[in-house]
Amino acid sequence: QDVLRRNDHLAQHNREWLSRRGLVAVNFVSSPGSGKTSLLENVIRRDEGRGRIAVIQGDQATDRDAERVRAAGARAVQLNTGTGCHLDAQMVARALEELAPEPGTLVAIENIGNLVCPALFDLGEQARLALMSVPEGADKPLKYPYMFRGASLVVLNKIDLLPHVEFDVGFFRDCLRQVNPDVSCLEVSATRGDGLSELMEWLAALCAPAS
Amino acid sequence: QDVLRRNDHLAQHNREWLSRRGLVAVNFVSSPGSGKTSLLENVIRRDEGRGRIAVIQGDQATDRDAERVRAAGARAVQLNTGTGCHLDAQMVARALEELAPEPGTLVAIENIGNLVCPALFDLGEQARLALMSVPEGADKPLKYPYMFRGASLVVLNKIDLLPHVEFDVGFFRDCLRQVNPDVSCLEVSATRGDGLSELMEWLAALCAPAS
Ligand SMILES: Nc1nc2c(ncn2[C@@H]2O[C@H](COP(=O)(O)OP(=O)(O)OP(=O)(O)O)[C@@H](O)[C@H]2O)c(=O)[nH]1
Ligand SMILES: Nc1nc2c(ncn2[C@@H]2O[C@H](COP(=O)(O)OP(=O)(O)OP(=O)(O)O)[C@@H](O)[C@H]2O)c(=O)[nH]1
Ligand SMILES: [Mg+2]
Ligand SMILES: [Mg+2]
Repeated sequence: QDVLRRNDHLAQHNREWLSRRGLVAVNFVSSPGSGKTSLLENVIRRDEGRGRIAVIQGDQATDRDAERVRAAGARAVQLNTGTGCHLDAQMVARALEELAPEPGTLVAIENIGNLVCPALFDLGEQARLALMSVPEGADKPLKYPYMFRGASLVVLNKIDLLPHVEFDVGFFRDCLRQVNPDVSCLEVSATRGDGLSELMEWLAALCAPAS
Repeated sequence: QDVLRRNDHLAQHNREWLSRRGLVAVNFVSSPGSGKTSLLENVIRRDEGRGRIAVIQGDQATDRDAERVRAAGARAVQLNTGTGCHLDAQMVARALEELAPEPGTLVAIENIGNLVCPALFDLGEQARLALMSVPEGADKPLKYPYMFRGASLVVLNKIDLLPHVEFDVGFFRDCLRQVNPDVSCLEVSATRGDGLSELMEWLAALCAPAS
């Protein structure tokens, strides 16, 4: 409990650091391989080099995701946690100093692929985007409720695979409503492009008051 | 560190408890939705009611997976961890008492869907089966190395989806070889049935010395 209280305190520091500079941070969380990086690659490419997005990448190991994001056109800082299962506010504070984003930038924080632990660690973000993918199965909001309950937006990714798997979108939305009746849910395909303009609008609306 | 040392001590107790009774336990680990329960349902159905498999189910919430396993024909004890991100040896010790499996039974422990934390917690199992699914992407062994490094067997599930996603099986095997050169890897489809007889053989060989 002490760990969480200390983390919440540092998260508040991050939030103040960000709002003093006119910056908005979004914490992207999901299971491993749901498509966080693919989504970011797409969003960055649609920003067409205006440099309005910078990324903090969290992984146990490698800088593969930071490299993918840099290749798409955004600056990225890679955090490696080793056996650690989530990013925390202290790591993000150090990464923000290193990233030193320009005012008006959207700071996307891609958390460790983990549908459990990151739900407990506030990073100082203004919003938490929980991504889930169709192949994982429609019952996940019921089985991993804490992550979905704390989400500002839920994105259902890989809808291009709906014809090839058993996934009942209505049942998924029912499950989601049971754990978080207020959250909206966007259906997208990061590889095919479906739903990405709605996602861009949601991100732009988030940044609007800050600029 | 104390937590891990205490857990290892209890895990050793579990291992002795199991071997005194001629029981073999396998710890099934994966990301959320990789197909652990689907695989168990299939394995249980192929056992044709001989009752040689009993299951300890680990989830944050619900008993949905225990219900699926019971419907397939095996006894199951459901453990709910709340915000907890992994099963530990103490939980498993209590579940073993409750399950009271007959000698010669294979005890399948389905861990919380999480590719990170369960890698650190020995449950007293004889083998750890790490499942990964095609839609998650081929780079996961490099990005989540601890789980793959500690695996006795790696199972690549959902190979029926290979025609519909970008997944290079050769690259996946290269990544796996880099973090665990000794582990073998079975390619299966829990819903279509591919590779399941090899999996049954691997499980039977594990149980053979115990009976
Ligand atoms: N069919 C399909 N595949 C997708 C989609 N989005 C991502 N993928 C694939 O899913 C796999 C994982 O994507 P990533 O973007 O690496 O996922 P991630 O959530 O960033 O993964 P980690 O950071 O390792 O946890 C890759 O093989 C992608 O090509 C999609 O919309 N449809
Ligand atoms: N196409 C395809 N889908 C599969 C396969 N195996 C499982 N699934 C689907 O994958 C989804 C998740 O399967 P589960 O068996 O619930 O996965 P799990 O690992 O037990 O999930 P959690 O316990 O919630 O972490 C379900 O929609 C299954 O139908 C497979 O071989 N091929
Ligand atoms: Mg990623
Ligand atoms: Mg399951």
